[in-house]
Amino acid sequence: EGRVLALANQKGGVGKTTTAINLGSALAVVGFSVLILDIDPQGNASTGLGIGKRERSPSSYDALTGNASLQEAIRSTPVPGLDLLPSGEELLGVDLEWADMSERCFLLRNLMRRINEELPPYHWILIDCPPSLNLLTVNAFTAAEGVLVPLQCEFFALEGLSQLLRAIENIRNSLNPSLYIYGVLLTMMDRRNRLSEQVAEDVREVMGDRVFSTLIPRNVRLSEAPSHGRPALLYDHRCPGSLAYMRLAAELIHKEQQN
Amino acid sequence: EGRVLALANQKGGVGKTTTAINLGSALAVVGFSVLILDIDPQGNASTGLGIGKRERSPSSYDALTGNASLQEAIRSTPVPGLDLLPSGEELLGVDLEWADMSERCFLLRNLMRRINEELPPYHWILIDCPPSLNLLTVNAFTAAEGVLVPLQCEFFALEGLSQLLRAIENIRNSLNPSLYIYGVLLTMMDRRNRLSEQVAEDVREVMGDRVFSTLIPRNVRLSEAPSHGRPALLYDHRCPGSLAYMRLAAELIHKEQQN
Ligand SMILES: Nc1ncnc2c1ncn2[C@@H]1O[C@H](COP(=O)(O)OP(=O)(O)OP(=O)(O)O)[C@@H](O)[C@H]1O
Ligand SMILES: Nc1ncnc2c1ncn2[C@@H]1O[C@H](COP(=O)(O)OP(=O)(O)OP(=O)(O)O)[C@@H](O)[C@H]1O
Ligand SMILES: [Mg+2]
Ligand SMILES: [Mg+2]
Repeated sequence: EGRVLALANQKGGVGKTTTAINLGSALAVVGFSVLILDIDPQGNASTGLGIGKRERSPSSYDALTGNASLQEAIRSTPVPGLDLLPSGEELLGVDLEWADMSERCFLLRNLMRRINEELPPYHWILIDCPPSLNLLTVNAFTAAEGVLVPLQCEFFALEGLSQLLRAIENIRNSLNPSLYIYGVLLTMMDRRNRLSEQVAEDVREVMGDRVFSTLIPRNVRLSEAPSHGRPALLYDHRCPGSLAYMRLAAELIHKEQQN
Repeated sequence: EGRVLALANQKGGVGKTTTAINLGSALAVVGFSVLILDIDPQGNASTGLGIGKRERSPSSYDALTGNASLQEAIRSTPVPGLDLLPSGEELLGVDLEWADMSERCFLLRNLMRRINEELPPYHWILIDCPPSLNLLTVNAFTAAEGVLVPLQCEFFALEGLSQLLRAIENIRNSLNPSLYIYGVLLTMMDRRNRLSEQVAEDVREVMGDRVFSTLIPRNVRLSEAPSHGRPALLYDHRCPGSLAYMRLAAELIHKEQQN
């Protein structure tokens, strides 16, 4: 069975989506079969992989509520070996809509079961979460085995880490006893800036070897690629951003081989 | 009566908190009395104004649920004339906790009434929202008269604008008929980067004169200041970030005088 990781951090704009798209692509180009689940109502991962707003029906909302076949809902992307379950706008209202459903925290876990039963196995499943500890992120924590935490090298992002760790601990003690921190990824690292280095040091002190040794530098090509509906690896495979995500993929593969 | 603005955008990391802190400070240093309401469970505005996690009780959560006196909950900050109602961690669970309350969308509006009745009037009240269109942001849209939309000059941020405009329109048609777009603020503008300029052009095309002429440049001093519990205006009043927020305050004051 493959690895199921939730890319989560309630701090906004830290690189969750950019990591889902580019790590997913890097793992796919070296031959793994990868699925990205976009459960953020913003749908940035879907846009960044070329699936426009009008092409998203059926969406992850339809799949979660059991109203769509997986064959229809899961799409291929411009990257061979990388599939996507696109986001749906209806995800915006689920906190209220599902409030009375006893299964509200397990809809994604149930969907995973269907994916495992009905589709050829994926080596990696990456879940792109919204910037919040809401019901959608709780669903991701219940369905995943590990959390990959993108962490921007900024002061506010460091501040939110303890709240995130507590939320993960709460889920471990209740809905998903096997949930753990798969790793912390330092993003938008700017070597020229003292604050960036300081935050990186502080995170390593707190999280030790759970911090990936691969650092993602601040690189404008990573933020340009989504406007072309392509991951950075296809848009500019030689840029520092693409190289960093290839290194990250290698680090994850090495980590898996050791276990 | 003063101006009540919600600083909102469901896209994460676009500068909502940085704008609340530094625009609030700039308006206060020129003599206005200003109140910042921190309703984001992350509590970044509270940290950035020097109110640590252990000093936040009673918090905005206690004030919203009617369990705290305003005199106790509203604090002064290092900036004369700028007060803060700090965030509380309990805000994390309100979507579910308040789901069955008929008043769930009006708690902040009710709190505003108390503020107007019990305290000397504020000229400006700025509400710092979480990166989500959840119940807390809906409360802000119901309590405020205008929405100030910080918009990062990045592709993904531009993509989320239409979703935000629709959400505001929905609130206008239901809970708050007088809600309007007070203005769109372009943030983290990097003149050297073609994408930044392109996004700024696209936003001006769509939003016309609702886009403030003041641009906030990318400036590392803005992200350093919060680690000292001070707004940039006190940390480094000569840096490009501080000057830009002083210009923004002047633009808002001028806009008010014209009306
Ligand atoms: N390493 C990087 N260098 C430069 N820009 C980056 C980098 N990583 C991400 N970005 C840009 O920064 C912005 C925030 O990144 P992204 O949207 O991936 O974060 P997120 O955590 O998914 O945001 P949200 O909380 O809204 O879901 C985007 O505009 C993205 O293109
Ligand atoms: N103009 C700027 N130049 C450089 N850094 C900035 C600027 N504005 C904000 N920042 C930094 O970028 C990060 C995101 O800004 P901020 O936290 O204010 O955004 P936000 O929209 O409030 O985020 P969230 O969605 O998590 O609430 C912070 O680390 C902040 O210090
Ligand atoms: Mg995202
Ligand atoms: Mg904020």
